[in-house]
Amino acid sequence: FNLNVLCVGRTGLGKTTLINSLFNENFSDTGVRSGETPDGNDQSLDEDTLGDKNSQVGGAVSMRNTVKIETQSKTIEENGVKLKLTLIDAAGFGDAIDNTDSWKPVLSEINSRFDHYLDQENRINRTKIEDNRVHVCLYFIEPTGHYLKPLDLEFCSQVHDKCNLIPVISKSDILSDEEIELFKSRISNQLREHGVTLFRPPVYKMDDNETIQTSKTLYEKMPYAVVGSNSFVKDPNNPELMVRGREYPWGIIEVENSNHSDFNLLRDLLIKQYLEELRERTAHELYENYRSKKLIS
Amino acid sequence: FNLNVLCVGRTGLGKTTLINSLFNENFSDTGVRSGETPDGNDQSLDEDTLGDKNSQVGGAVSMRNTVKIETQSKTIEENGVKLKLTLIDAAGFGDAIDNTDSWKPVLSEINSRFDHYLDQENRINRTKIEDNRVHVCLYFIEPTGHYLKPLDLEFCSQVHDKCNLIPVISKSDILSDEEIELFKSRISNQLREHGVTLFRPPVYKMDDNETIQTSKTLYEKMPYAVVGSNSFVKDPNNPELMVRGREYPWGIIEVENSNHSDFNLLRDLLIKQYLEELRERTAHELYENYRSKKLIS
Ligand SMILES: Nc1nc2c(ncn2[C@@H]2O[C@H](COP(=O)(O)OP(=O)(O)O)[C@@H](O)[C@H]2O)c(=O)[nH]1
Ligand SMILES: Nc1nc2c(ncn2[C@@H]2O[C@H](COP(=O)(O)OP(=O)(O)O)[C@@H](O)[C@H]2O)c(=O)[nH]1
Repeated sequence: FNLNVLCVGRTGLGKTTLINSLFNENFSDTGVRSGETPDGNDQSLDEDTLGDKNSQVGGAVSMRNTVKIETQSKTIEENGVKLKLTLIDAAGFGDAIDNTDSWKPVLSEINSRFDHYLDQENRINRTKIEDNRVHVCLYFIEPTGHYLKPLDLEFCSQVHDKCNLIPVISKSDILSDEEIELFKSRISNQLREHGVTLFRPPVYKMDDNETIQTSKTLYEKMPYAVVGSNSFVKDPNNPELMVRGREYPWGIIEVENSNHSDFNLLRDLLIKQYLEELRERTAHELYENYRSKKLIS
Repeated sequence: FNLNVLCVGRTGLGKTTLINSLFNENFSDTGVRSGETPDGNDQSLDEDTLGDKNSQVGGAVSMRNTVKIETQSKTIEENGVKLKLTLIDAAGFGDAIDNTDSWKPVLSEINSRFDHYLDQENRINRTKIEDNRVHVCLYFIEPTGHYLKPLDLEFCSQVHDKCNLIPVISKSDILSDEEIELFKSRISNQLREHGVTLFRPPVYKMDDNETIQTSKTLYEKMPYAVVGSNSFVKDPNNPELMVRGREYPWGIIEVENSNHSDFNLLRDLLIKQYLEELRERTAHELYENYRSKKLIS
C-alpha cells in the first residue's frame, strides 16, 4: 500500500536527509536533482539575471518564488510489509526574495491528489484505485530559537485542514535542550492562536494506560526537535555497529539517541505506531470533508 | 574613537550573540527589545492581522517587510584603548513573506551616515567631528550547506562598495568541517560571479612574511564559519576557568577553540589586527568615493 509524505520547508533544512534517516533510504536531494541553480532552486531567477550588474536586482526582475512540486517513489519494507513510499517535495518554497502565495502550489497539489482520487472513485471499475492522497505533511521550522515567522504561520493555516500536519524543528542539534523547550512552547502557542490543528494520535476505548500515555506524549512533544544524517558513526555502546550520526570535533550526535533529539518519537508516530491512523484520517476525515465541499459547490 | 558595526541577517542567526562574544559585551537582542511580535519582528504584520481566520492571510494584508534600523552603543576597552562601539542592527531583514527591496533601508542608513559626516566636514568648526560612518558590515549567512539565496546575493551586491563587507556563516556548529569547506567554496564562487568585493586585509611593504601570510589566510578563510555564545562552560584545559561555549548532551563547543570555528579569525580581523584598517578604508576609500559621486551629481 501507499504512504505519501509531503515535505515543506526552505532549502537546506535537512528535509531529504530526515526522510532518508526515517526510512533508511537514499532519496536524492531534489534541489540537486533538478539542477539546482546557485540561486537556491529559484528557476525563474537564474545566475545571469542577478548577474546583470544591478540593473535588474531589486527592480525589473520578478523576484517571485517558483515552487516546484517534485516527487520520488521507492518501494520499501516496514514491519515486514511492502510499502510504496512517495516523497513529495515543495522545492523552492520560501527561498526567493518574494514568497507571496508560495503556499498555493502546495495546496493545489494536495487538492489535485484529492480530485484524482475522486475521479477514480467515480469510475465503474474501482478495483485498481491507487491512493495518491497526501497522508502527512512534515513542515520544517528553522531552528532560530525565537518564534515562527509569517511564512510558517501562513502555510500551516492554509494546509492543516487538508492533510495531517506535523511540524518539526529541523536540525535541532543547533539548539540546547532549554532553548528547544522555550522554542516549542512559543511555537505551540502561536499555532494554537492561529487555529492550526496538528495530527493527534487517536486514543481507542480498549487502549491500555501505557498506550494512552504514549499517544499523549507523542502529541505533547510536537513540534518534534529532529536530527537526521546521511552519514554513519560508530555506535558508542557497540563499536562494531555503525549508526546514523554526525561527527564533530566536540562530539558525536546519534540520530537514534533519545537524549539527542525527538527523532525516535517522529519515527514512532510516522512509521511504527500510527501509520495506519495517518492514512485513515486522510481517507475518512480530510478527504471526505474535501469531497462533500466539492460536491456541494 | 568609534567603531560602528552593521549586522544584517534574518532573525535568529545569532547576530547579537556573536557581537557579545566578540566584544565580551551584553547587547540586548533588538528583536526582544523592540517588543518582537511572534511574527518575527514584522511590525506591519501583527498577530491580530494573521489571526483573522485566513481572510487576510495570503490576500489583502501587505506581507511586505518592515526593516527597522536599531542602534545600541557601549563604551568598551580593547587593547587598552577606549572605544565607542555602536551596533547597528537591521531588525526584520529577510523575515517577512515578501522581502522585496529589504536592502533599501540598510543602504539608506549607510548613505545617511555618509551624508551626516559630509555635513560635519563642511562646517566652520570641525574640531568635534564624530565618525558615525559604518566601518564594517557583517552579513549573516544561514548555515544550509547548500548555496547563497537570492536575498543574500542581492544584499551583498548592493552594499559591498559602500562599506567593508565581511560575510559569516552563522551558527556554523551545525555543519561538519567538510560541509563548511564545500559551502565556503560555493559561496566564494557565487560572490565572485556577482562581482562582490569583500574587505581584504591590506599588506604593507614592510610587512614580514608571517604578517603577509596571516593577512592572506584571513582573506582566504572568508566567509568565516562562526559560533557565538551568551553562556559559559568550564574550560576543558583549565576547569577553574569559565569560557564562552555551548553545552550539549554529546559535547561542549568552545567559542574560542580554533578547531571548533573561525571565531578567532574574525576577532583577529575585526578587533586585534585590522580595526584601524577597517576605519581607514571607510574614511579614505569608501567615503571618498561616495563624496565625489555626490558632489558631481
Ligand atoms: N546539523 C545538522 N545538519 C543536517 C541535519 N540534517 C541534514 N543536515 C545537513 O544539512 C544539509 C542539507 O540537507 P538536505 O537534506 O539536503 O536539506 P534539504 O534541502 O532540506 O533537502 C546537508 O549538508 C546535511 O548533511 C541535521 O539534523 N543536523
Ligand atoms: N548553535 C548555535 N546557537 C547559537 C549561536 N549563536 C547564537 N545562538 C543561539 O541562537 C539564538 C538566537 O540568537 P540571537 O543572538 O538572539 O540571534 P539574532 O536574532 O540574530 O540576534 C539564541 O538561542 C542563541 O543562544 C551559535 O553560534 N550556535
